Amino acid sequence: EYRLVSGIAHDLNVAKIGLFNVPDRPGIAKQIFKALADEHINVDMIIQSWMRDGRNDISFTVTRNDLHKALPVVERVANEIGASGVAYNDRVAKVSIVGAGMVTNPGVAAAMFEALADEGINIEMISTSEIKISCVIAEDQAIKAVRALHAKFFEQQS
Amino acid sequence: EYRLVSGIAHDLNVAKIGLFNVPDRPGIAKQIFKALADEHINVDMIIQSWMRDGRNDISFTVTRNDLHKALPVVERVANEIGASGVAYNDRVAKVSIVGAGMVTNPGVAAAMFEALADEGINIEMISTSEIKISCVIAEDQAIKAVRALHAKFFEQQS
Ligand SMILES: C[C@@H](O)[C@H](N)C(=O)O
Ligand SMILES: C[C@@H](O)[C@H](N)C(=O)O
Repeated sequence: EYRLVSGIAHDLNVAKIGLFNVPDRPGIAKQIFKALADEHINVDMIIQSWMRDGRNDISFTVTRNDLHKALPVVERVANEIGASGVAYNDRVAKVSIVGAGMVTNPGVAAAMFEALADEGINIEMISTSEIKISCVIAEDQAIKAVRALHAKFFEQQS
Repeated sequence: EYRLVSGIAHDLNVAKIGLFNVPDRPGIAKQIFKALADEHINVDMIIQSWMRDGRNDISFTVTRNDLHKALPVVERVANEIGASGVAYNDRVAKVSIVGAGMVTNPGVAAAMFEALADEGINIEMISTSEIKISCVIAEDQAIKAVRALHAKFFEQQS
């Protein structure tokens, strides 16, 4: 089951930004990310989950060095679209497991979450694709997380 | 700028499930996805955004045929962990753009959201990785979305 995982990646150069209660109507995501693109700000993970009462939260990650450039842009757009607020945190890290065909094996994501849970590591954001599962966690848990994922996927006989 | 996009994918065999107000502490994500894995339910996108007041929403997608198997599992776990509720929708589709190196070009995500916005298509969920940006939209918008993305990334001179 875990042979599908070919690698573990981590990135400490991560800051997360969240916009809260954005109107859930066409054109809002475009307005936010076009404003960031116009300032040549690289965005990594973009995460938007389920709508509530016509509103939604959108969060994304940037590099730490881009945070001071991204925040004024996000705050301006948050005002333009009538979001309720903006938050950020640059004391976070991203840990990922990578491997082709993971998605067709439901146990892989559960195993990753289990490895982090067993170390008492709280998962702040989750984003997945067919070949990659990424979790944003507190920066000071990154080393522990990478070790736990290594033990889970590469050292255990499973 | 748009030469980085090598393909457009769409998937109509998609249902989304959301768990609302789950406690934001270690082990919760593991409990949800281990229960699904134990029932051999394939999960595609897993999306968790920013925490609010110690609570969080987690949403994910399954195939339409797995929806009836997944819902009872999710409702049982939602009760065990004290989530405030569960919702689902099987009238959705996933559209994605794929291409190496997209993430380092901030204009690509904005262009995708713009192509959908210009057609009046509302984006219900967003998940990205380095090589893929996926949006969940209403099922009846899928064909229009694929055409708009094709025109944006493969027909325009940009
Ligand atoms: C919230 C935001 O994603 C909105 N639904 C849009 O389509 O732009
Ligand atoms: C909400 C859920 O992701 C929780 N933070 C966990 O670590 O499991």
